[in-house]
Amino acid sequence: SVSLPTLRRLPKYLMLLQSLEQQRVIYVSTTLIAHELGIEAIQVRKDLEVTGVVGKPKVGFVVSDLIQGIIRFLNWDNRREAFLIGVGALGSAILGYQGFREFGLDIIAGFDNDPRKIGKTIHGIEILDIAKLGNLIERMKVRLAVLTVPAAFAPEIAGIMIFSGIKAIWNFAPCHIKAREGVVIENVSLSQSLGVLTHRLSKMEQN
Amino acid sequence: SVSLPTLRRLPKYLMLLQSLEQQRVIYVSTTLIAHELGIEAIQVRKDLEVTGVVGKPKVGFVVSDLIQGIIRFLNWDNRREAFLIGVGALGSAILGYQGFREFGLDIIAGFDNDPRKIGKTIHGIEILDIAKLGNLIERMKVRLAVLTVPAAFAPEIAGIMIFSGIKAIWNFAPCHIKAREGVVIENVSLSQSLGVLTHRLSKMEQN
Ligand SMILES: NC(=O)c1ccc[n+]([C@@H]2O[C@H](COP(=O)([O-])OP(=O)(O)OC[C@H]3O[C@@H](n4cnc5c(N)ncnc54)[C@H](O)[C@@H]3O)[C@@H](O)[C@H]2O)c1
Ligand SMILES: NC(=O)c1ccc[n+]([C@@H]2O[C@H](COP(=O)([O-])OP(=O)(O)OC[C@H]3O[C@@H](n4cnc5c(N)ncnc54)[C@H](O)[C@@H]3O)[C@@H](O)[C@H]2O)c1
Repeated sequence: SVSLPTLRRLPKYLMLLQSLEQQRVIYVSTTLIAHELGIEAIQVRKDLEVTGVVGKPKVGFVVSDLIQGIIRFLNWDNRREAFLIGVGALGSAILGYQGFREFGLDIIAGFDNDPRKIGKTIHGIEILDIAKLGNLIERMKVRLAVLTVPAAFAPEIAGIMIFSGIKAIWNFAPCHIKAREGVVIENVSLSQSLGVLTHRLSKMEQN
Repeated sequence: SVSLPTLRRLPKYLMLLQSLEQQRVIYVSTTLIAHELGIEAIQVRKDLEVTGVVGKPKVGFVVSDLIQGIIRFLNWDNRREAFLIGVGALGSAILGYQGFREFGLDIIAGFDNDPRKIGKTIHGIEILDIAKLGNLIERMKVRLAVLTVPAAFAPEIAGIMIFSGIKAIWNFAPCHIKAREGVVIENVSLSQSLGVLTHRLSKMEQN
């Protein structure tokens, strides 16, 4: 099974490869990828091995093969229906964002407890009453949920969803959701990213 | 200088500690932190050393001391004025979000090129013409920028900002911004997070 650091680097390679493809570049070497992304060439080579794609000596990899290999490995060629819970500022931004569709994410309904939002359609997606969430997860066999409610409500809603059969939660609320057997919980921590930025900026200012 | 994995774990410790503080817990051991977050105790101990906060044998750390230590280390006790560029769905969500204020982030103006948005006030923050960005960065000595424009425009705008004196960019656009000497560029990659989720979900389904 793949290491987390490798797994996290793969979308970065994909982004570079897609931009090379747009520029009609046919072949790419690990050296170029390493140079463009500031990653050690030996690390790049090791990471790309997980895709099973093989390069040609002196020529390198076929860009489109590598793109397909990474997409398959990340399972982004598999369209997944998802529910989104908490259609506020962040939830609406995600509903409207087409960018995640190419990663297979297909949000088919939003849920909220605000009566002013229930029954509305936002970015073409209907907003339903949170009271129906568990039932609809079971009936429609939806396995992935995007959680964008305030932190206070996230753990309880996560529990309800898992009980109803959700297998993966993409959690944007700044709270810890207890890990469970057989459920993937991926926490998005923007504070983590901001912390890296502010720490590095302050270190730079001290020098 | 601190390792990136340690730096990225610190906000996670902070979140747990703040929740313990809310529950009026005075002392905490590395063992409890390790157990709650699923991290090795020896790793927790090593990470927390960077804060300079020392625990008492048998008692552990004073929760509030550890909170202050992490906040200082991440430089979150230092209020930083920031500009946000690209007041669309994601930019507006960030403008309205109070959550980053406790990390010192103080967005004092937004910028956009959409005439329907210029001159408006969103969540109490004025939206200015992007044409004024370079000038205002220089005059107001703003050092941090949040970049939420479409990927096609991000590298060019980053270049203009750096030329005018910006020292740190929090980039949400899915594109690579070239690293520069003396500038901190922190890329937020939600696709990276989604990739981890979809890969793990598909691995789980195969078993
Ligand atoms: N806005 C950002 O930039 C940002 C950044 C980082 C993290 N977050 C996190 O994302 C989450 C959403 O942030 P936001 O700014 O969109 O907040 P918001 O207040 O705009 O949206 C929250 C939404 O959740 C709904 N909601 C609240 N309680 C609910 C419940 N019990 N059941 C169903 N729906 C419920 C509300 O009606 C609202 O539509 C929060 O946890 C926040 O901390 C937001
Ligand atoms: N919405 C999401 O959930 C999400 C998730 C991940 C990444 N992103 C990324 O965040 C960025 C913003 O996404 P969004 O959904 O808010 O898009 P959006 O289209 O809603 O907002 C873009 C904003 O940028 C402004 N803009 C465009 N070109 C500009 C220029 N040259 N100068 C100044 N302003 C300009 C537009 O007028 C608009 O207000 C994009 O790069 C997107 O890929 C968004």
